[in-house]
Parts: sequence; structure tokens; C-alpha cells
Amino acid sequence: KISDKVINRLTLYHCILDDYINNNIEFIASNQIASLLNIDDSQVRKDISILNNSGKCRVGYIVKELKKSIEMTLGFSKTKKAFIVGAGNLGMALAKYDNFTSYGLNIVALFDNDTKKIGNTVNNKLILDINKLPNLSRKTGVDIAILTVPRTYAQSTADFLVKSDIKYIWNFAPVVLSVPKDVQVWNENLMGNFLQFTYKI
Amino acid sequence: KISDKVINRLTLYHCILDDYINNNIEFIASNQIASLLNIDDSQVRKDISILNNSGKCRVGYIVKELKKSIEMTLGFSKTKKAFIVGAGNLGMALAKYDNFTSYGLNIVALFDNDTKKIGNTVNNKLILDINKLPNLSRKTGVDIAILTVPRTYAQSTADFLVKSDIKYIWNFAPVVLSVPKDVQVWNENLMGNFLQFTYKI
Ligand SMILES: NC(=O)c1ccc[n+]([C@@H]2O[C@H](COP(=O)([O-])OP(=O)(O)OC[C@H]3O[C@@H](n4cnc5c(N)ncnc54)[C@H](O)[C@@H]3O)[C@@H](O)[C@H]2O)c1
Ligand SMILES: NC(=O)c1ccc[n+]([C@@H]2O[C@H](COP(=O)([O-])OP(=O)(O)OC[C@H]3O[C@@H](n4cnc5c(N)ncnc54)[C@H](O)[C@@H]3O)[C@@H](O)[C@H]2O)c1
Repeated sequence: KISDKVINRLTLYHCILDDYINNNIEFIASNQIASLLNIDDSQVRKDISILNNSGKCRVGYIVKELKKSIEMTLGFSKTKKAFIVGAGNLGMALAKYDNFTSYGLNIVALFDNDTKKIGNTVNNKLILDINKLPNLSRKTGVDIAILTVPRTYAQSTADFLVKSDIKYIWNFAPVVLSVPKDVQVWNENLMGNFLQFTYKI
Repeated sequence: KISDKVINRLTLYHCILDDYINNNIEFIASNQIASLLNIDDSQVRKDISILNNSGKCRVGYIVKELKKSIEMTLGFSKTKKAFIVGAGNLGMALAKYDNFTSYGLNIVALFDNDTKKIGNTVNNKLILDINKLPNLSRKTGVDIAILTVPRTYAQSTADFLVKSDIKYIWNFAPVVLSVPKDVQVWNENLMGNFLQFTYKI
């Protein structure tokens, strides 16, 4: 199993490799990655060594092979279908973001309880009545929900999702959700990240 | 200095305490926090012990005091003024989010290069021409930029920000920016977080 910190770094390496490909550069050395991220060269080499095939050659790593290898290891090609629950400012921004599909995230539909929003489409995805979620989740096998409802409704909506056979919740609301042991929650703590950044200022 | 991991956990404890206050509960025990986050009770007590005043009493911690102490330690009351650069889907969602001010983040204005957007306001904040940023940054002393432009323009926009005396960039674009040593970048790696979550699925 790869640790969270290494997955985070591999994704950043992937961004760098993407840029190199856009600029038609074929090879990259580990110290070029290290200096861009302000980390140790030995750390980069250690991270790359866990990949099944790093594309290593005499002059460094072959960019396309290293990128492919990161994608295989992190499961980019494994499609993960998800619902967005809460078609507000953040939910809509996430729904309009096409880059998610290249990482394997496929947003199937959005759900809301606001009748003014239900029935609209965003980026070819329908906004449906939240009460239709249990049926659709069972019919499509979607078990990941991206939770972007206001904090006041986060826990009650999570309870509803759990009853609808949702097993994974990517939670953007600033609330620590209480869920059964067989449900996994990932708290996207945007403010926590900002405070980590500004704490040092 | 407090590590990133501890700051992240303290912010989640703060969310839990906020909920307790909304439900008029006066005391909390460390094991209640631990079980909500699925972590060790000893970890919670260790984190709290670094605060200047934990509000510890016979029956656990006084919720209001513990919350205040986390806010003091993480600098919630220290106002951090920032510009949003790129008034697109994500930039607008961040600009409309009022909860940022309770963490000390004050978004002063947005900047864009799209003439259709320049001159509009969102959540009482003006969308200005990006070329006005250097002047405004010097006049207001704002040195934090939240970068939400498309990946293709991220590096060139970062170069422009550095020339405009911006010292801190909260970067949402999936690009590793190359900046001088005296400029600090925090990569908000949303996809990296999602992959950490789904990698284990
Ligand atoms: N906008 C941001 O930049 C930002 C940043 C950090 C965290 N967050 C968090 O993300 C969440 C969403 O924020 P936002 O700015 O998009 O809020 P928003 O108010 O714009 O959107 C919330 C949406 O949820 C819908 N909704 C409410 N109750 C519902 C229910 N029971 N079932 C289904 N839909 C329901 C509303 O109708 C609305 O469309 C909030 O919890 C917020 O704290 C937002
Ligand atoms: N939307 C999401 O959910 C999401 C998620 C993860 C990452 N991101 C990243 O965040 C960034 C913004 O995404 P988005 O969905 O808001 O894109 P968007 O296209 O909706 O918005 C981009 C905005 O930047 C402006 N812009 C372009 N060049 C500029 C320049 N040189 N100076 C100032 N403004 C400029 C555009 O006019 C537009 O308003 C992208 O890099 C994207 O990869 C977005």
C-alpha cells in the first residue's frame, strides 16, 4: 500500500510530466522534479522506485513511460463513478470540470432539493431530485457521493446517502460526519489546507 | 512550529466543536473526538496538549474554551487579505463562500482578463482587469493570490503575480509552478486528494 503523502507527490510529478509532454521534452531527471517541488532528490527517486516500470534510462527517465506508470499505479484507468449531492456554487464548479475524467472520475449526475434547479443540466449532466438518488444508485451501481450541501444539512444528507447504499463520501462541508464503520468519508478540508499554508506566514 | 498533519486535525476538531456549540453542548471528552474521526484517543490528547489553554476540566474539555484556543493557535483572528486571480467556475465559488472570513481569510477582489467579466461584482467583490493587480497589490498591501486560471495560463500568470510583489500563491491549477525562492506556493491538489481516497477502494 502506498501512503497518502506519496500519492500526493506522485500526482504532482504527474502534473510536471504532463507539462513536459506539452513542451515535447522526452527525458526528465529526478533532480529536475526535486527542484521544482523544493524537495530532496533522494525522495523523488525513492517514490519512483515503487512504480512497476519507471522508464529509467541512461539520461534519466522517459517522460511518457514514467507518466504512464504513475497512472497505472494510482488507478487512473479505473473509472470511478460518482454523484454530486448539492448543486450549488461548489457542486456546479466541480461538475463543469472536465479534467476529472482523465483521472478516472466520472460524475454521472447531480442531486439537489431545490425545485428551481431540478431538471436543469450542467456540462451534459442532469440535476435530479435528491429523492431519486436511492433508485439511481442501485440501478447504476454508483456508490461514491461528492457532498457539497451547506453544513447545516451535511449530517442529515449523509444519513440519507448511507441508507441509499452509498459507501464512499467525498465531503466538502466543514462538518465531521458520523457514519457507520462500513462507510468511508474523505474530508476535503479546504480551510485546513489554507491554514497550513498561512500558519507559516 | 506545528506540523501540517496536526494543523489539519486541529481544524477538524474545530468543526466538531462548532457542531457541539450549535447543539448547546458544553463539554467534550477526547475519546468523543477520536471516535468521530476514527483515530486514537492518545493522538487527540497529544494534539490538544500543544495548545496554550485547552479548557481542560474534571469532565473533559470546555467546548468554547477549546475552540477559542484552537483559533488562537492557528491564527484565525489574524486577517489574511487575498486576491482571486481567474474569476471562472472555481474562482466564483470561492468568492461566494462567506465562511472563509471566520478563518481569517478576506478576499478583497477578483481579477480576470475576460472583458465580459471585468466590472461585474460577486458577493460585493469587484472583478477587475488583471493589469490593475500590480497597482492594487502595492496600494493595499495584499500579497496572497488564489490562482484559479486554466492550466495553460497558470505559469505565465504566476510570473506576472511575482512581478507584482505577490509573495504567496494558493494554486488550484494542476501545474507545478516555477517561482523564485522568496515566493511560497501551496498546491491545492484536489485530484491528488481524490486519488488518495479512491486508491484504497
Ligand atoms: N464554495 C466554496 O468555495 C466552498 C469552500 C469550502 C467549503 N465549502 C463547503 O461546500 C458546501 C457547498 O458550498 P456552496 O458554496 O456550494 O453552497 P451553496 O449554498 O451554493 O450550495 C448548496 C446546494 O445544496 C443544496 N441542498 C441543500 N440541502 C440539500 C439536501 N438536503 N439535499 C440536496 N441538496 C441540498 C442547495 O439547494 C444548494 O444548491 C458547503 O458545506 C460549504 O461549507 C464551499
Ligand atoms: N472547477 C473545478 O472544480 C476545479 C477542480 C480542480 C482544479 N481546478 C483548476 O482550477 C482552475 C480554474 O478552473 P475553472 O473550472 O474555474 O476554470 P474556468 O475556465 O471556469 O475559469 C478560468 C478563469 O480564468 C480566466 N483567465 C484565463 N487566463 C487568465 C489570465 N491570464 N489572467 C486572469 N484571468 C485569466 C478566464 O477568463 C476564466 O474566467 C483550473 O486550472 C483548473 O484546472 C478546477
